Amino acid sequence: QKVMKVNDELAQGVRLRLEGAGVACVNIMSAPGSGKTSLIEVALRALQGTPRIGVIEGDPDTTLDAERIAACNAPVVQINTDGGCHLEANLVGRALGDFDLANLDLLLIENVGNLVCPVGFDLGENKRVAVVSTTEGHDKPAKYPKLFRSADLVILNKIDLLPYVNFDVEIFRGYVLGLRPGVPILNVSCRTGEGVDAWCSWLREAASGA
Amino acid sequence: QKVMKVNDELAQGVRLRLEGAGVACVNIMSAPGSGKTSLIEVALRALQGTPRIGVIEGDPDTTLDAERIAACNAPVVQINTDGGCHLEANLVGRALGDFDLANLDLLLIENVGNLVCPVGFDLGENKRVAVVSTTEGHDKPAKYPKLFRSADLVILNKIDLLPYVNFDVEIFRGYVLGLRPGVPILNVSCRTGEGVDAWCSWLREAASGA
Ligand SMILES: Nc1nc2c(ncn2[C@@H]2O[C@H](COP(=O)(O)OP(=O)(O)OP(=O)(O)O)[C@@H](O)[C@H]2O)c(=O)[nH]1
Ligand SMILES: Nc1nc2c(ncn2[C@@H]2O[C@H](COP(=O)(O)OP(=O)(O)OP(=O)(O)O)[C@@H](O)[C@H]2O)c(=O)[nH]1
Ligand SMILES: [Mg+2]
Ligand SMILES: [Mg+2]
Ligand SMILES: [Zn+2]
Ligand SMILES: [Zn+2]
Repeated sequence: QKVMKVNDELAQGVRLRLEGAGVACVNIMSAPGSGKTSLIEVALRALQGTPRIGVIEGDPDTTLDAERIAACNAPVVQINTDGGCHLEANLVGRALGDFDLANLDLLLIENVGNLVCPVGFDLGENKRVAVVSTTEGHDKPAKYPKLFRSADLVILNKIDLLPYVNFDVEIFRGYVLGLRPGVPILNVSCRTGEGVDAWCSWLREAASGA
Repeated sequence: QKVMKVNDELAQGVRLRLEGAGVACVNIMSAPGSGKTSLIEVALRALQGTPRIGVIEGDPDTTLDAERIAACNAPVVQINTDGGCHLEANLVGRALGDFDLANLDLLLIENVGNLVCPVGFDLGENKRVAVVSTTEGHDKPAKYPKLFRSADLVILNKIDLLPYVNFDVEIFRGYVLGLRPGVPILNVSCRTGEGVDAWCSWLREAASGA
């Protein structure tokens, strides 16, 4: 509990710094491999620098995700938690120093792949995105409800794979809307490009809210 | 650290109880939705009661997984962690009381879907199984190494989806064997049945080791 309280205070510090610099912030969460990095890649390529986006990548180990983002020409910082299961505000606060915030409109944070632990840690974001992939089963929101209760956007990714999996989109939507009434749910495929326009619109909206 | 020490002692208690009853125990871990429950379902149907298997299901919420196992006619207990991100030995120890251990050969524990937190918690098992699905990306072992370092078996599930995803099996195997030299890696599809025989053989082997 004390850990949480300290984190919340640090998160508020991050929030104020970002607000002062006019940078909006989005915390992207999902299970491992749902497509968080892919969603950031497709958005960066489609948005082509407007708004100006910086990325914080969180993983227990490796710089693989940051390398993918760097290849999209966006400023990126990789945080390795060395086995830690979620990002925390102190790590994000430290990473902020590596960005030229004056030249950014939006900071995207890709959290550690985990449907449970990241949820309780405010990172100073304005918005939270929960990603589920069609390959994980439509019962994920019911079994891991906490993430969905605080989501501002839910992305159902890999819809190109629907023909090959037992995923009932209506059951999934029912669970999500039961936990977070009115939350927008986008069907996206990073592979085919379906839904990427709507995802980019949402990001532009988030950036302009800063 | 103290939490870990208490857990290890309780786990040793579970281990001795199971050994005394002649019941082997396997801890199955993976990201959410990789197919842990599906792998248990296909094994139960193929093995048809030999060896005699009981199942502990761990999830933050719902009894959905236990219901699926019950439909396979195996004794099953659902543990809800109420938001907790991993099973612990105290929970497993308590669940043991709901089984007729004298009439079981093998206890399968499906851990909470999470590639990080469950790894540090001994549950009293003899063997650990790590499951990765072809839809999650071949870099998962590199990014979440701790689980693979302690795996006795690695299952690559959903191989029926290989034609539709960017998953390099050789890169994946390289990562896994680098972390845990010599570990068996099984390619399985719960959908087509491929690899299920080998999975069942491994389970029979595990059960006879009790
Ligand atoms: N078929 C299909 N595959 C996808 C799609 N989006 C991502 N993938 C694949 O899914 C795998 C995981 O994608 P990532 O973007 O690395 O997922 P992630 O959530 O960032 O993974 P972690 O950071 O490790 O938790 C990769 O093999 C991607 O190519 C999609 O829309 N369709
Ligand atoms: N195409 C295909 N789909 C599969 C396969 N195995 C499982 N699935 C699907 O993957 C989804 C998740 O399977 P589950 O067995 O519930 O996965 P899980 O690891 O138990 O999920 P959690 O307990 O929630 O972490 C379901 O929609 C399954 O039908 C497979 O071999 N091929
Ligand atoms: Mg990623
Ligand atoms: Mg399951
Ligand atoms: Zn955690
Ligand atoms: Zn944890």
